[in-house]
Amino acid sequence: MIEVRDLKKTYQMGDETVAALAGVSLSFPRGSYLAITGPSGSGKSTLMNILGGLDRPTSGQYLFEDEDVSHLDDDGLAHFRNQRIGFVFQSFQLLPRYSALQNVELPMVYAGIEVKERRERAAEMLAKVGLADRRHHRPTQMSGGQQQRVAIARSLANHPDLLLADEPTGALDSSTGKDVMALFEQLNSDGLTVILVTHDANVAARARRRVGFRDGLIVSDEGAKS
Amino acid sequence: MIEVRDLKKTYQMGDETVAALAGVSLSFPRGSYLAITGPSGSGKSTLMNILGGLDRPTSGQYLFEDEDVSHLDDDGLAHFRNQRIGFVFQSFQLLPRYSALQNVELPMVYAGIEVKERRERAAEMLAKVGLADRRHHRPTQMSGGQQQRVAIARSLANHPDLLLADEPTGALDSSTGKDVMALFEQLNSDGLTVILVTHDANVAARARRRVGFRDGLIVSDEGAKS
Ligand SMILES: Nc1ncnc2c1ncn2[C@@H]1O[C@H](COP(=O)(O)OP(=O)(O)OP(=O)(O)O)[C@@H](O)[C@H]1O
Ligand SMILES: Nc1ncnc2c1ncn2[C@@H]1O[C@H](COP(=O)(O)OP(=O)(O)OP(=O)(O)O)[C@@H](O)[C@H]1O
Ligand SMILES: [Mg+2]
Ligand SMILES: [Mg+2]
Repeated sequence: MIEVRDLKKTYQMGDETVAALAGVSLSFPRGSYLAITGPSGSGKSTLMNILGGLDRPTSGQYLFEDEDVSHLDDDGLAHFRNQRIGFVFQSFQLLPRYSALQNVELPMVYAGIEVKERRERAAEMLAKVGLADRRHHRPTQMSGGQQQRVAIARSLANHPDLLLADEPTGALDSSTGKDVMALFEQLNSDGLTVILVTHDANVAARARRRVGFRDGLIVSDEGAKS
Repeated sequence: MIEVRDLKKTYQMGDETVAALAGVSLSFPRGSYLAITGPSGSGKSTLMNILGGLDRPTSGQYLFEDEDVSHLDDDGLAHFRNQRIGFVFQSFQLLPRYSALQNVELPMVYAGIEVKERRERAAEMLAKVGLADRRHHRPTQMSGGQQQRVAIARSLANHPDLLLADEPTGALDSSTGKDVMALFEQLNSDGLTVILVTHDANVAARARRRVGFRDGLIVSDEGAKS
């Protein structure tokens, strides 16, 4: 079970306040498959960053299987992220001077996986996203959609418990997008909890539960709650 | 009239050759409205970069209203870009330490527009994309979709002849995406030539002509040719 209670995230810029999250409460069991939708600027990435331990809320609580993530210190948060979370960023965040293989290996380096195993797993993940023949190329030598797929491969490298995918098919053509969604669904069948943000109604329709955001709040919640 | 003849773009990496464009020929008159589609890695951004004077082909010709862009030197290419082309990049390419307003002003600075006029025009363009209240914020203080809209505002700042928009709605929710498309169509009615790359079938359907890519070649060309 993963639960957030009355999360707020506020940005202060001089006299101005922006409420990215205005009080979000949500719970879901392991193995869930959620799609988060909503207008631009409604708080989706902000929630994703908090769930992934990449940001802290201004106030509120985040419980991950009874562990209070809100109270972890920086080292604890880094460990939580590396061991349990796979993240596909909206802007990919690949390291431009590393090859695709090295980008996918990186989470495994931090997790202490030894070189032979991590090389094999990175190559395997790149093959799953159709990039086996590109593993020695750098992100600057790839198209937008190819970069997105490297980011997807990297997110899965450490066998995470929770996959947070922020717009994971935005740069992909329809056929490649379907392949990626099929991969996510297979992993969800195997136990991975999947939360994705998407503007694509077809992608959202594939999730078992759809949570809608507006102005930093959840305004709709449809589908299976358990 | 804009014409490209047998464009090739080849990347050499050690022993490996990647043909991003394998011989593309295309012509279209001023005022056209084209959508370019195709799988990830099929050459769409590569063509867009060449059309926008941001890259050079390995071979082939590019004529923009009888001017041979292929033979311009670097200064000539920079002038061509700044004076005639508006570009929405797939990865936005905003300057992170500049405000939205300053990002939109930048093409006008290069074009020598004086400060009062360019400030007014930048504010006007940001209002057109629904970001009037965010003009003093930096890209790092914005969501993905908000950043995309700043990029769109910037592309229109210099009243270009040709708008090249690479995945201009990928980060936008459906409603905001429709507003942007309506803006492009209004500008096209007023004479702007619009070429956009999109993975979204709904967006492609709004264009008057649809050109399909695969493996660095044009494989389909439907709709109005004039
Ligand atoms: N700088 C580069 N060096 C080497 N190869 C490159 C470079 N830029 C692009 N390529 C390759 O050229 C091919 C075409 O790339 P391009 O970016 O034009 O594709 P695209 O159709 O825009 O794809 P997407 O839909 O994923 O954005 C791809 O195989 C890509 O990996
Ligand atoms: N670092 C920041 N500083 C200030 N404001 C921010 C910051 N990050 C996000 N915001 C603001 O918080 C709000 C929510 O942003 P968020 O990125 O969560 O939206 P989103 O729903 O992911 O939007 P999109 O669909 O465009 O990606 C927006 O108004 C955004 O401008
Ligand atoms: Mg976002
Ligand atoms: Mg592209």
